[in-house]
Amino acid sequence: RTVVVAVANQKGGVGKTTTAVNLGYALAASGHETLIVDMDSQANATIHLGQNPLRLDEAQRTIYHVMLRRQPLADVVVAVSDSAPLFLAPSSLSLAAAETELIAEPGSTQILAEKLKSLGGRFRFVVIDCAPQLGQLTMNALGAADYVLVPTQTAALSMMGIPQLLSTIDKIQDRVNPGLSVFGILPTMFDSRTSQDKESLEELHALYGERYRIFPEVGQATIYPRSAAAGRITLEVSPDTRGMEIYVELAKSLIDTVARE
Amino acid sequence: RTVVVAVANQKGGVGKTTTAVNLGYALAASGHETLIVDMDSQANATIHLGQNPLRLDEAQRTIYHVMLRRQPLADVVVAVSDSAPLFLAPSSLSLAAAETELIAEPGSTQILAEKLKSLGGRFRFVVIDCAPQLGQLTMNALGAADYVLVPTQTAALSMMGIPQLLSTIDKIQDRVNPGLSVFGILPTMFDSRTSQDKESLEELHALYGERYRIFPEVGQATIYPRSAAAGRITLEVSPDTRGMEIYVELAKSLIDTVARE
Ligand SMILES: Nc1ncnc2c1ncn2[C@@H]1O[C@H](COP(=O)(O)OP(=O)(O)OP(=O)(O)O)[C@@H](O)[C@H]1O
Ligand SMILES: Nc1ncnc2c1ncn2[C@@H]1O[C@H](COP(=O)(O)OP(=O)(O)OP(=O)(O)O)[C@@H](O)[C@H]1O
Ligand SMILES: [Mg+2]
Ligand SMILES: [Mg+2]
Repeated sequence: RTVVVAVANQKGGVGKTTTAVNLGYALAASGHETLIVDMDSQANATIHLGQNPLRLDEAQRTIYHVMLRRQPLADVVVAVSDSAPLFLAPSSLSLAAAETELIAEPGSTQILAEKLKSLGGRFRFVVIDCAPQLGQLTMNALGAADYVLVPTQTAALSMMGIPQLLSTIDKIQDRVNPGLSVFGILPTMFDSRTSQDKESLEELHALYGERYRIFPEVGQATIYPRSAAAGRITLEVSPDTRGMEIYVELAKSLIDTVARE
Repeated sequence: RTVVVAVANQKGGVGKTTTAVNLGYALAASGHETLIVDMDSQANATIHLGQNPLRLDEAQRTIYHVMLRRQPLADVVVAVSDSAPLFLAPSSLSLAAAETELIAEPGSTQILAEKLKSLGGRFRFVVIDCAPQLGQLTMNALGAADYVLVPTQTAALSMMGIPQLLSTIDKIQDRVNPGLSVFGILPTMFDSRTSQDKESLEELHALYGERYRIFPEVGQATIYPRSAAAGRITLEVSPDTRGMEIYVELAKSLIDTVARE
């Protein structure tokens, strides 16, 4: 059985792509065939994994062509690691057109779910990187997912949007995907030297700690933007970086959760 | 004459809201009546300026109601500072519906420009905070603007999206708003201690420095998320913070540019 995790938060710059890439790698490194789906027309996960969105777009081998141009999903999947069974369904700028094109499609929020089914049981895990808005593409990710992981900075502006996201998840559960549940909230870019971040973290626990699992925070570290710039997976090139153990733990707890189902 | 500046970048978390709020305040503090328009359904500028999006939404006094429910723009404008003539046209979650509703409207990208004209010459400057996507709302901001200011982190993922933004600006210039021009690129959250940021900053200058103005970088400082959390304008509460002089300089150079027109 394939387990699908959507990494979503409509606030921008909270570490969605960084989390999807490193969690995906940690799952693959534990021996599970893992697919990352890049559902953001900025194609940041695609770039972070060393791929060239322009070239993939010209070859029509992107998730846009799968969703709206009848390209089989299996044909766009590329291997992105030498050390683990990690694969990518890449994105490109063409995906920006999908927001409007999808509206005209019947059952538009369930198209990604339909395409993922076409892969059968090839992957044990699918991790979906979402764009910073609750549009048709993110609805597709929530419509296809078993779990949602919500990264957030420990800052008021980032945390403000969480209630809207949780209520959107509730509606998707009620209307199209009853199997969807919140895996948890992941505090990112945490700077333990500032009282601001500590206060926000306490607030996060006070607001959501009873109902949802809040994972240990991923500390700030410059290796993240550095490895992204180099098109390399942080966990693959620098496994001892602060925070990496959080992504490894995250992968372990997902594997455990799934094993107990 | 009213000068309109859109603060845009489809990459998330690069400092758009922080820039719009502090630039807006710096313009108002130099004695010019200034309006900030929050064109993001996350309503971060609205929250940062101490307003309550939920209450404004119930009272139908938001930019959504102006754009699509015939509410006059003058009726939603609120004063947001005791020390300078700074005003806000607030946002709320309702604005999320605008992305799809606007598509059905004739000349949909020019609705904001039409509404701003209804204010006559009341404001000397209008600063528009954009959402992290190139959707209908950002198109409206570009359709109404004289200038575009592009904040970017000095990190590869943030800088990757700049070509797409510049080509979108070119299309808006050619098709609906010939008066639109790029005011410049503003590097934000710059950490001078890391070689990563210095290298990216050099790359930014190498890629764009000949064609566009690149402003001095705004340094990282924890006061920004702190003041946002308190619903206060950083420049108003803490004018001596690192980077504030950049926002003051930015305001001065905009005022000079406009004076020379
Ligand atoms: N723990 C961390 N420490 C320091 N920098 C980080 C960390 N996690 C992510 N970053 C950096 O912060 C920036 C934003 O992260 P990222 O792009 O993953 O966020 P996002 O939520 O995917 O953004 P968007 O909303 O645009 O999709 C990137 O430059 C990334 O390299
Ligand atoms: N110079 C700075 N130093 C440190 N933190 C900053 C700085 N500028 C902005 N921030 C913080 O970084 C976070 C992202 O900034 P902001 O919300 O302004 O970005 P944005 O581009 O508007 O995000 P979005 O794409 O979600 O609209 C906020 O928590 C903000 O307080
Ligand atoms: Mg991302
Ligand atoms: Mg913003």
